[in-house]
Amino acid sequence: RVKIVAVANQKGGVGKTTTAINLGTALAAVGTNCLVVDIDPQGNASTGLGVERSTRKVTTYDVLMNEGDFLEAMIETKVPGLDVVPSVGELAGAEAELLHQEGRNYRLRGAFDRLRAQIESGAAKPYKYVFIDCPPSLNVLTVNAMTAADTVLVPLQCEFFALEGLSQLMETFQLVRSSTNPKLKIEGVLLTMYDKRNNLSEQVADDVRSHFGEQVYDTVIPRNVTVSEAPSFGMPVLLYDIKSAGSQAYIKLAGEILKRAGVQ
Amino acid sequence: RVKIVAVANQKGGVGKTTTAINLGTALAAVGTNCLVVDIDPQGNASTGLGVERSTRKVTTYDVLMNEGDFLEAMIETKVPGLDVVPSVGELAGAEAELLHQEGRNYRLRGAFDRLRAQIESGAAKPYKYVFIDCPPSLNVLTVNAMTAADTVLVPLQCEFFALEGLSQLMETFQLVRSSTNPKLKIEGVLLTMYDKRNNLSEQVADDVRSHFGEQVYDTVIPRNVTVSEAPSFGMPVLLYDIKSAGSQAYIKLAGEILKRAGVQ
Ligand SMILES: Nc1ncnc2c1ncn2[C@@H]1O[C@H](COP(=O)(O)OP(=O)(O)OP(=O)(O)O)[C@@H](O)[C@H]1O
Ligand SMILES: Nc1ncnc2c1ncn2[C@@H]1O[C@H](COP(=O)(O)OP(=O)(O)OP(=O)(O)O)[C@@H](O)[C@H]1O
Ligand SMILES: [Mg+2]
Ligand SMILES: [Mg+2]
Repeated sequence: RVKIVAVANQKGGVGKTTTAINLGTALAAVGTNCLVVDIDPQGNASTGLGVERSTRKVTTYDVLMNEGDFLEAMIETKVPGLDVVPSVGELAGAEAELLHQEGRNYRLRGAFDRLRAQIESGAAKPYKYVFIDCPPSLNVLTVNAMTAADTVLVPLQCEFFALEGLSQLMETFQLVRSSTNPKLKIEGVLLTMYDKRNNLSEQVADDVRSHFGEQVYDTVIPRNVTVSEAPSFGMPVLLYDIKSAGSQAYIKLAGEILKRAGVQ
Repeated sequence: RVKIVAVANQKGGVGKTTTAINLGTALAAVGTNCLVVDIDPQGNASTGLGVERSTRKVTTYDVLMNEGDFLEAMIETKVPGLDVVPSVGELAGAEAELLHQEGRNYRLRGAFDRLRAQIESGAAKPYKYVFIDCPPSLNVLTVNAMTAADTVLVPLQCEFFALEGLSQLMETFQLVRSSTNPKLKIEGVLLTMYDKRNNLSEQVADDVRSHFGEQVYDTVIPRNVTVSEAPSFGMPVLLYDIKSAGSQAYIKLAGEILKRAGVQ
């Protein structure tokens, strides 16, 4: 069964997009088919996977607003086994447009129900994981993602402001569990941009592990300039430079996620 | 006359809050009274200026939703000459709550009209600059800020994804100019987290200067760990470590802004 994972954190710039792209790539590299669904109006995951803006015909805007199908919108990336459903700037208007529509929080979930049926019937590829790249807010787009998802993966930058935002994120998580998606769980908390040269990273990491214990991945993603260079070439860091510390960390993370899922 | 500056960029984690806090501090340090208005539901500017969440009684939520006064909500910070109007998590609901209200985009502007009158009558301090710290989105909060502001200051992280977001930001800027605020101008574009050890920073800087020319500040803010440590002590980096590269850059920026404004 495909697992739908919302990659979410309302704090900006913590590594949501980078994680969706590179974790998807690392899993695809070991034969686990993945789909990245970009619901951020910025469209960074689409660009980081090489999808030019001009080629984005059917997007997550159509899925949310016009009951479009993921299958129609899906585009193959340069990574075998990794596909992407691109986003578009018009998504920024979704909050206002959906506000008084019936079941506005269930739009994405409806589309995933259709995708699951298509995977089971063989009409769609046998995706094992879907990563939904969320925008930096707790608005209708992120609530749609959490309503549709099985779990939430929380990238957490090892900085003070990012730590501060965790309690608001968990409030929204609990809100969604008590309303639109009682089965929602935490997939894991991923420490990102860890810089061993500064104490702040270590303090934040210790703080997070004391609050979230086992839910925090052993794998920590180091701050690594190669990671931020790769998107300008429209490719994941694993394709850009597999030997870099960033690539190796995402490969290790994929292994840890599969192990936790009982696969090896 | 007080100048109202919206510090905005929908890309997350580019240094909006850090710039509002530290530029406000650097200007206050040379005797230019400043006010920071925090309209981000995350409330990082409020925390970074030492305002505990429990002491935030009147906030920007009241100003937006209940025609509250900045004067009531204003709190003095540890920095002489720098005050802050704190935000609160409830602001996250503002989009939905304001959507069908008359003049929803002019709420903040109305409050600033009252503040200007209070400054002129002597009821409020003689603020020269107000910096509005915006959330990482182009929603009703950021549109309110751009509608109320005289200018927009755009912090731009020297990374590829941040560069990609610039065109969407400029679209919103033009949209606001053609609808709710025809006089809106660009205050400047500030390059942040510049890392001279990596080519990406230089490439982004060159690209931005070729598009925005004179509007890009000569002053560039370097990536400097002291900057990210200061908020955990509830103080601007200028108070935490005045000799750090980050503090010196914000002091230089304050000088450049005053020079451009014809003050010196
Ligand atoms: N491990 C890392 N090392 C160095 N740079 C990184 C790392 N991870 C991400 N980055 C860079 O940091 C910036 C922020 O990352 P990213 O855009 O993935 O965060 P985000 O949470 O998706 O941001 P937003 O909130 O705007 O959606 C990007 O420029 C990215 O290239
Ligand atoms: N010059 C700098 N050097 C090092 N770290 C910095 C610098 N400027 C900001 N930071 C850190 O980078 C992170 C992002 O900065 P900040 O929170 O100010 O960005 P933002 O644009 O306000 O984010 P958001 O989009 O979430 O509102 C913070 O942890 C901050 O402390
Ligand atoms: Mg992103
Ligand atoms: Mg901020």
